[in-house]
Amino acid sequence: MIAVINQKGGVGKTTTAINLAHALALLGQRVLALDLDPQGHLGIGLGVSDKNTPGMDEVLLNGKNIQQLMVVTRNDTGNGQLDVVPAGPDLVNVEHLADGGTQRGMRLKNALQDIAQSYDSVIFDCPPSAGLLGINALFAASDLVIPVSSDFLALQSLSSFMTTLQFVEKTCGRSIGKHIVMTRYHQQRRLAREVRESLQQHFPGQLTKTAIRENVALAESPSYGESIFEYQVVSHGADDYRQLATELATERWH
Amino acid sequence: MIAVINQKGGVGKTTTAINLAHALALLGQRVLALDLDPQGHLGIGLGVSDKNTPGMDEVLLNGKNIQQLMVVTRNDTGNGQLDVVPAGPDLVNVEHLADGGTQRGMRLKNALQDIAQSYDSVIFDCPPSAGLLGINALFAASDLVIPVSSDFLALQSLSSFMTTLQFVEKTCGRSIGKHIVMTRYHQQRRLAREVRESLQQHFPGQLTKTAIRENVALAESPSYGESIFEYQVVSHGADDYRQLATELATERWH
Ligand SMILES: Nc1ncnc2c1ncn2[C@@H]1O[C@H](COP(=O)(O)OP(=O)(O)OP(=O)(O)O)[C@@H](O)[C@H]1O
Ligand SMILES: Nc1ncnc2c1ncn2[C@@H]1O[C@H](COP(=O)(O)OP(=O)(O)OP(=O)(O)O)[C@@H](O)[C@H]1O
Ligand SMILES: [Mg+2]
Ligand SMILES: [Mg+2]
Repeated sequence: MIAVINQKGGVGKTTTAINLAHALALLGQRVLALDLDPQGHLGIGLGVSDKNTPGMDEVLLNGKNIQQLMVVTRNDTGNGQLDVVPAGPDLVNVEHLADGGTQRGMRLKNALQDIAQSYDSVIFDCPPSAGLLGINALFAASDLVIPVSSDFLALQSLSSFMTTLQFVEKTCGRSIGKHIVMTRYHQQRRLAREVRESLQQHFPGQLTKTAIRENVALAESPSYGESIFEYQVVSHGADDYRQLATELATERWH
Repeated sequence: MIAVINQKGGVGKTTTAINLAHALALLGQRVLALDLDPQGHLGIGLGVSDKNTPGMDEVLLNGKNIQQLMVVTRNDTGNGQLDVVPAGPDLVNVEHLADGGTQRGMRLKNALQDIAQSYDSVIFDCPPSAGLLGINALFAASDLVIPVSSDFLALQSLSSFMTTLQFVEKTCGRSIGKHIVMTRYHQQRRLAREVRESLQQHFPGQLTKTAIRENVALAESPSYGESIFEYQVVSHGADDYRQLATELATERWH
């Protein structure tokens, strides 16, 4: 259960969720990608173009079965498979759920229990905020992939996010795997190298070796509803996400 | 009253709020910059490095006077001046204010009434979400500066944001000036040019002539608590924000 999460905006959560999910499927895994962001960008980027298609909103608000809301299946991935549940038009209402005690933070975890054994990896794309959707993701996740764009402000919000995480782990009495992934990496920029050194220093053992380089093809592919592997398989973007999937699948999951 | 707003993350709201505020001060205006994002990046980028410094949290939660929470003043700007109110450590609690009817959306507007005449421009930096802080900004603003990064997903969330805006304007019975600013513009990228054409087509008259080009100095300057004009005044970033301030100040405010 992998949450792609970071309260900082525009650090590449959706880009990472889309392309890591497909890369894992191309390695032969059965993968489910869930869109937890009311903006619905994971769904759009994987080909669910109709914003009115129901999805995680029905699961989290009305308790429907995830199996029923699945929309897109890619079976063209060897032994692997990639299924998608889009956000749905009403997902924003999760943030307004009345204070019913702790249960409202557990809805995703509960909804995943039935389907967990059908998949090797379940990946959730999270919104850029610290609200109830993100909390559902944290309670349901065994591992976090934390994209960090290669700049100062992203580094700043990471430290407060890690502090929040420690608090959640203590409260839940369990530890969650943390995998920090640098994104939009510019090899020639001193700033990018300084941010990497700072991450290696403050979070030893949690920073992935793979960094995702800046590559315009990654920005173009969502407009075709395709992952980088469908849009431009010969590209730095495809190489980096394939390498990241291999690194995470072979070495790092909790 | 200018809200720098967009629910999409990482499109350059904070970078724009910081540098537009200082550019207007350098043109001779008295400017107040308010941080409405619990992440507190506007404050950090303008030199308020202590995250525990109280600010907009005290104003919006406890009704304190904005004048009392002002922290940083730049008086080195000719006839202009730039004052800053940081977010403060408790601002996230605004999102959890109990449903007290419409008043909780009006707190910022009310707080600004006393100080409005002391400033030529008040600029608020908003968080990447559609919550109560953003709503306070919308009810208080006369103009919106809407940064849009030069890629497809930013274009996607703009159209849903503009729909939300129309609804707010109809409900409030007033119209708010809208100024779309392209950010992180790469002149050589076909994607950037296509996004610009699409914006010109769908939002005629609302797209600023000035686009802010990708310039690493803009990403570096917040780490020094400086605007681009203090960090590297000879740069594309400084040129573009100076030009944007001139364009907005001379032609466009409501
Ligand atoms: N490595 C990269 N190279 C080029 N463009 C990228 C890269 N990673 C992300 N982008 C582009 O940057 C923009 C922001 O990325 P993305 O939407 O994935 O971030 P996010 O963290 O999901 O944003 P949000 O906080 O709004 O959910 C997108 O348009 C995306 O296509
Ligand atoms: N024109 C630019 N050139 C280079 N880097 C830029 C430019 N504009 C913004 N950046 C960098 O991109 C990152 C995101 O920008 P910024 O934090 O201003 O966006 P934001 O919309 O305020 O994000 P959030 O949604 O998290 O509040 C920052 O590290 C910033 O320094
Ligand atoms: Mg996203
Ligand atoms: Mg910001």
